[in-house]
Amino acid sequence: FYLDPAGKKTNASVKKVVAVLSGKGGVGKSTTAALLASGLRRKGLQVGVLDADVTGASIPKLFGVSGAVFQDEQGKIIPPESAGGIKIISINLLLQSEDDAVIWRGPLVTKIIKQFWEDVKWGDLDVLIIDMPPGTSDAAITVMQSLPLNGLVVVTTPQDLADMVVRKAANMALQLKTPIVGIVENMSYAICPHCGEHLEIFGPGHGEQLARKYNTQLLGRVGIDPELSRLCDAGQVETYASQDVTPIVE
Amino acid sequence: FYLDPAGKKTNASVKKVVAVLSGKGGVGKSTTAALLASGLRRKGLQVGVLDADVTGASIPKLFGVSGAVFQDEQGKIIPPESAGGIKIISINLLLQSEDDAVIWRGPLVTKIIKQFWEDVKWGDLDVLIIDMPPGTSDAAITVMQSLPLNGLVVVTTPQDLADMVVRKAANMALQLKTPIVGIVENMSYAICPHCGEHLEIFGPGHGEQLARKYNTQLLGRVGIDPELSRLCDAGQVETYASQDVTPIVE
Ligand SMILES: Nc1ncnc2c1ncn2[C@@H]1O[C@H](COP(=O)(O)OP(=O)(O)O)[C@@H](O)[C@H]1O
Ligand SMILES: Nc1ncnc2c1ncn2[C@@H]1O[C@H](COP(=O)(O)OP(=O)(O)O)[C@@H](O)[C@H]1O
Ligand SMILES: [Zn+2]
Repeated sequence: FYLDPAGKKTNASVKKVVAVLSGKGGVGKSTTAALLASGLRRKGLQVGVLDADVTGASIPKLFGVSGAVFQDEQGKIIPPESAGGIKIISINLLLQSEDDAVIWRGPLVTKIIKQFWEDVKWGDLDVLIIDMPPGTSDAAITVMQSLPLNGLVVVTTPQDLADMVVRKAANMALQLKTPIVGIVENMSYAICPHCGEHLEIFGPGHGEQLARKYNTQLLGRVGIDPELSRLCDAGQVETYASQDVTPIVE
Repeated sequence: FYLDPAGKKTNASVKKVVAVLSGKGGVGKSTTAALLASGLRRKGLQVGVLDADVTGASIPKLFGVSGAVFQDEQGKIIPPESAGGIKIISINLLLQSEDDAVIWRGPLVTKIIKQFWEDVKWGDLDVLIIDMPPGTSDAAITVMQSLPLNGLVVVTTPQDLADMVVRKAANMALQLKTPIVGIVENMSYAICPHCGEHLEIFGPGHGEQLARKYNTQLLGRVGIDPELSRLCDAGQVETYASQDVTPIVE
């Protein structure tokens, strides 16, 4: 490690760090982070995922990764790998059971996120993806202030209500001078399995306007796909392929 | 105020305090809290809503309440009322603009929640509903440890992933000895506007199993209704009436 001009601990073997953020819960941050990581891995890159959602961790379940986490002789944590070779670290890998409650106040949340960045043996990575929790409290502040982020991918859904809370997170990024790489609009539409019609269940989307407001691009619009939800629940998010996702990875 | 046997500050004029919780974001906690408050108000009860989601507040938007908040001569905060007469307090009422980021670490989040309970002039209330943020960190710990909760309504959605994170919050409630009044399963189904078919977009639900696991009852299953999402975005959640919601209010 060495300190960069902003005083953040940087790791020379990790080329790029990108956080997936939204402020609002349930919009599909973890799913988007997992699809992004899987897409980059399919292109042959070395990829890692750091689950910064300490009290609501879901990355290990998405990738079907479980079991004990080991340390090397120097005490560095060895991150388990997914079926596709993505390195993963999450609090859920350190719990007795995945549904154990993590009842931690801010300082402990901050400490574990710093440990995931500094004490995990990431090795040579092209990209490290950070899955952020909802809200703009300790976890988000710690990641934006202590990790050398190259950029943020902001995830939203079509509802105005979601849009308002997502703008809070985007405004935080502006205040903490973290660049926004692009916007992903998720759950933009669903297709009726009976009659094939295109349904805008949560109304018309605002991804386009949000991207213009923050001077960035709309990376893609992802439809609600029961197949994706099924693969997520089955720990096989890496096997999902859809043309909605390809432009996001580019 | 006086201190109850558990050392919590209780307010004699507030008969019951119920928190709406899920652990997972985006499952419809704020929407369920708003529907519950509106249903109880329609039955003639005096109702208040305390928005404990400090960094992702959405209660004022759901009820169409905005504008300045005043204090009386003793410095007590006078909560604005919704069109239907529900008293509301939220950080969003104290910000310049509803999409301002609230970049606060745990101690400040804790302080404002305690102030919302102790320094707001609630008057005589039959029920105070607390809308909880996602996660099991500072806000959830503060509410369960410092407010005299009568019970929790836990909201979930059909995906396994949501179910796992919701169980974390339910396990927290067990550890902090807070009774669970019931489970609400939201987004259980959608109805195709073209062919009228019943679609389980996020798969079959687990609300029934979750209720059995925590020895409580399933209060109701609410379908995805674009009309509800539209009314929420328009600040008119109080005008939504559906037979999915009536059993929850009972
Ligand atoms: N496009 C989609 N189609 C179907 N299901 C989705 C989609 N995006 C997300 N989901 C499901 O919705 C739930 C919430 O997504 P998640 O990624 O956990 O959101 P967040 O991380 O923002 O809380 C998960 O169960 C996931 O499987
Ligand atoms: N049953 C439903 N039908 C349609 N839209 C819904 C439903 N429940 C919630 N929503 C919408 O989904 C979004 C997320 O709901 P919200 O109550 O904010 O969840 P949470 O408080 O758990 O984050 C909101 O925009 C809301 O309007
Ligand atoms: Zn149809």
